[in-house]
Amino acid sequence: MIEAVGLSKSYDTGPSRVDALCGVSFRIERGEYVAIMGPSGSGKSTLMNLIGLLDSPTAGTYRLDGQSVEDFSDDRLAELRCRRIGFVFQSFHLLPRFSAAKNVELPLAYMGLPRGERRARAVAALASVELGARVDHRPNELSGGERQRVAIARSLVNRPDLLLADEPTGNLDSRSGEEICRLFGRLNRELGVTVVLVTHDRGVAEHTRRILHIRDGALVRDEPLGAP
Amino acid sequence: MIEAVGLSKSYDTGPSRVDALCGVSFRIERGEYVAIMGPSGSGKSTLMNLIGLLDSPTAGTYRLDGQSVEDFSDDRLAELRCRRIGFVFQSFHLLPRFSAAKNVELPLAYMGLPRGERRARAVAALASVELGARVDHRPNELSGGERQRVAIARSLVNRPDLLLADEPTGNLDSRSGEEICRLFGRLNRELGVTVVLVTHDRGVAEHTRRILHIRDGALVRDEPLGAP
Ligand SMILES: Nc1ncnc2c1ncn2[C@@H]1O[C@H](COP(=O)(O)OP(=O)(O)OP(=O)(O)O)[C@@H](O)[C@H]1O
Ligand SMILES: Nc1ncnc2c1ncn2[C@@H]1O[C@H](COP(=O)(O)OP(=O)(O)OP(=O)(O)O)[C@@H](O)[C@H]1O
Ligand SMILES: [Mg+2]
Ligand SMILES: [Mg+2]
Repeated sequence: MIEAVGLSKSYDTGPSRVDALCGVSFRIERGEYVAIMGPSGSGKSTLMNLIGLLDSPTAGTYRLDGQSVEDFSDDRLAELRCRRIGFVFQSFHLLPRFSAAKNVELPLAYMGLPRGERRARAVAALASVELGARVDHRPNELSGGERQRVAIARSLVNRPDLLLADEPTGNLDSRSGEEICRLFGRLNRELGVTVVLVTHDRGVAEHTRRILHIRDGALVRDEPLGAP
Repeated sequence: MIEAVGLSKSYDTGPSRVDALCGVSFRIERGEYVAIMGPSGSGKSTLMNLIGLLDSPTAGTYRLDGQSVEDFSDDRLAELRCRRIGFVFQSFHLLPRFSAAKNVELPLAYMGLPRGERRARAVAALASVELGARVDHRPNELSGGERQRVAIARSLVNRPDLLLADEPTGNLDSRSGEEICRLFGRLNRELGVTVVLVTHDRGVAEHTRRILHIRDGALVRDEPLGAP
């Protein structure tokens, strides 16, 4: 499903250049459940943005279902981002003037669903992350962990077949974090969703079946995990 | 130093009211090193905002050094927030148009220090959280963990005697998180800084000497930790 060959990404910041990713290569097949771990600043979010088509590499190729993303039209890219990929951002990116339900509904706006159906799906997604009692709260009326869970619910509402989650439990207590791990595990096992998540928590990573270790922009180790 | 008696905080959101804190009472003496733990949404950030004078209780009293905060003038409140208290926000609150160094310098603007001294202190604070190589990056040019560390550096730059940190390691890998724990531990032991931190990580809490457990807005357990 995902094939990265020599992926590199550099940023030009004022006088200096930051080489955030240097020649990363790997494959992720449909239905896999993968964790990405590594130190702060090692390039994990940069890699997730490339996988999620939110940014383009400075060098190297990235193929989604065998087709190189450089060959995709803007329309195709937009459609992939809306319909096939669900993304949980490390900093949530919720719209401050909208309620939790409206924020979760957002990805559905492009799918031509009637209003009642969009609201129903948003409320169901919020219930799946235990926020049924907060559907009408705005982000500044929510705790940090609640905002994180709204971001998770939003990533699920369009029923993606590829879920990318950048540190989805960083602001959650261990019990809520476990709930989210179980939710992702069910989506993977029961619905065949391909899940790639970045985490700093080894306990979270051990719910997956494979860990890609990143350090200083390079893939330093590909660790398969035994059956749990 | 800190005395809370029956602290309560409610929010009115549309038709409903959320009782975020219900009658919380405790004392924290000068030089203590305390952790606050509890489920997502249990009231920890709400409590931290009250302790840090960023919000006022709906009911109950809060005394800082024996004086009730209701009796403080606006000037006194502003001075306490700027000079005595350092606050690491759960969502960082960095100014997007300013570099890391300028963000860290901000609390010093009120202290009448010359420009060169402010810059020197900001750079030193960033070095103490291993961001010496990122001083001129803006927040959107930093990783999640780097932004968190900028927020930590900013909380230290005015040399507060009370440091309040709301989930300071949520976006950090275990090694960077340990570095931050060691830094806080040194500030506490060597400089006598009173440290109160919210964390979801039991490992981080075990660096402190006392854990206050919050659940559904109430203090349910006060746990002293043996000498490490
Ligand atoms: N401005 C507000 N209006 C309404 N409800 C609010 C507001 N701010 C917070 N809340 C609610 O108050 C409760 C406590 O929030 P708080 O931010 O203190 O939780 P927390 O313990 O810090 O959680 P987390 O671990 O997720 O950060 C939450 O259920 C939240 O939904
Ligand atoms: N727009 C940018 N301009 C310049 N440098 C950048 C930019 N975005 C990220 N960086 C740098 O690239 C490196 C990798 O960033 P990235 O966000 O991928 O790290 P990360 O592994 O996700 O870290 P964390 O665990 O802290 O979230 C960091 O050192 C960061 O400072
Ligand atoms: Mg990141
Ligand atoms: Mg909080």
